[in-house]
Amino acid sequence: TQSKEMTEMVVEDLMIPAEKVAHVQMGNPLEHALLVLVKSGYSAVPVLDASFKLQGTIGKTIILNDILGLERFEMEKLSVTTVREVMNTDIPCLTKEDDFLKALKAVINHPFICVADSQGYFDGIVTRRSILKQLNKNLHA
Amino acid sequence: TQSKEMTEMVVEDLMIPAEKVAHVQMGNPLEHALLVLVKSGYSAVPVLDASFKLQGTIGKTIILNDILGLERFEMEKLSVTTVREVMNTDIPCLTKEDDFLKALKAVINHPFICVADSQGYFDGIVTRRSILKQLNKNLHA
Ligand SMILES: Nc1ncnc2c1ncn2[C@@H]1O[C@@H]2COP(=O)(O)O[C@H]3[C@@H](O)[C@H](n4cnc5c(N)ncnc54)O[C@@H]3COP(=O)(O)O[C@H]2[C@H]1O
Ligand SMILES: Nc1ncnc2c1ncn2[C@@H]1O[C@@H]2COP(=O)(O)O[C@H]3[C@@H](O)[C@H](n4cnc5c(N)ncnc54)O[C@@H]3COP(=O)(O)O[C@H]2[C@H]1O
Repeated sequence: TQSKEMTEMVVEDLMIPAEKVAHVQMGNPLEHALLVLVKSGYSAVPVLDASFKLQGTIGKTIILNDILGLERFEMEKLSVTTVREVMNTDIPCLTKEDDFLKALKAVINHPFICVADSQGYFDGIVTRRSILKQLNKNLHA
Repeated sequence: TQSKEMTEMVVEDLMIPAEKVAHVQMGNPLEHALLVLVKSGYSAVPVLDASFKLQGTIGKTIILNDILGLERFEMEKLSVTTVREVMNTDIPCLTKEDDFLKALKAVINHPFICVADSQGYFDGIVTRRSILKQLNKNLHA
C-alpha cells in the first residue's frame, strides 16, 4: 500500500491483523485479563467469544474501577469476576472495506477501533498511531 | 483559533492548559498515583515537582508492573514506593511556540506530549485527540 494515495486506502490497508492483536475471552477471570494487560503493556484490548466473534473491549481502568472498594483495592474480586461482567460492549466497529476518512473520524475519540466482518468475526484493530503515521506522510508529500 | 489555518497553529492553540491537566507529585506514594489514575480514568499523567516543573510521566502500566510479584500483585508496595522511583523520565517535550507539524510528529508514538517552557515549568499537554480533530477538520475544508 506504499504507493496508494492516503484517501484511496481502506481499513484493511491500515489495520493490525487479528493474529497480532492481544485479546481475552469473555469467560476469563479478571485476574487473567489484568495479567494480559500488564504483561503486554496495552491500556485496553478486544474481548472475543469462543467462536472468535467480537464482543467488546476491556481495559485496566475498567478492571481497577471494579475492584476499588471504599478503603482499598479488593484483589480477591479478580479471581471471582469474569470479563463478561465488566467489559465495555458499546464500542464502535469498522469493516475492512471502510475508507480512510471513516477510520479517521472513528479514532478521534478512541485510541483504537475494532474491525469485524458482517457476521461479527474479528478481523483486527485500527490504531490512532497507524492513522497519524499516514497523515504525517501525506502532509509531507 | 477557529479561523487559523491548521498549518499556522502552534502548540499553545492545541494544548490542554496546565490547570485542566491531572498530575501527581514526585514525592507521592504509588498508592496516591494509582488512585488519581483510576478515578480520572487516564492511562498516564504528568509528574511535577514542588515548584511545578515537569519531571516525567507515570501510568497504570508502570505502577502495576512494579508491584507484580511472582505469584500476585503485591499491593503493600504501593504505600512504601514513591512516584519518583518508578516514573518515566525519558519523555519528549514541546514548547508553546512549536508548530503543528512538530506536534503531529511527536504524537505519532505517544498518546500525549507534555508542554513546558525553556526553564522546565509545566504549561500543559497536547493530546492525540486534539491533533486528530484538527486533521479531520482540515481534510473536510
Ligand atoms: N508494545 C508497544 N510497542 C510500541 N509502542 C507501543 C507499545 N504499546 C503501546 N505503544 C504506544 O503507546 C500508544 C498507546 O498504547 P495503549 O496501550 O495506551 O493503547 C493501545 C492499545 O490499547 C491498543 N493496541 C495497540 N496495539 C495492540 C495489539 N497488538 N494488541 C492489542 N491491543 C493493541 O490500541 C491502543 C492504541 O495503540 P497505538 O499504537 O495507537 O498507540 C500506542 C503506541 O503508540
Ligand atoms: N474523561 C474523558 N472524557 C472524554 N474522553 C476521554 C476521557 N478519558 C479518556 N478519554 C478518551 O480516551 C483517550 C485515551 O485516554 P487515555 O487515558 O488512555 O490517554 C490520555 C491521558 O493519558 C492523557 N490525558 C488526556 N487528558 C488529560 C488530562 N486532562 N489530564 C491528564 N492527562 C490527560 O492524554 C492521553 C490522550 O488523551 P486523548 O484525549 O488524546 O485520548 C483520550 C480520549 O479520546
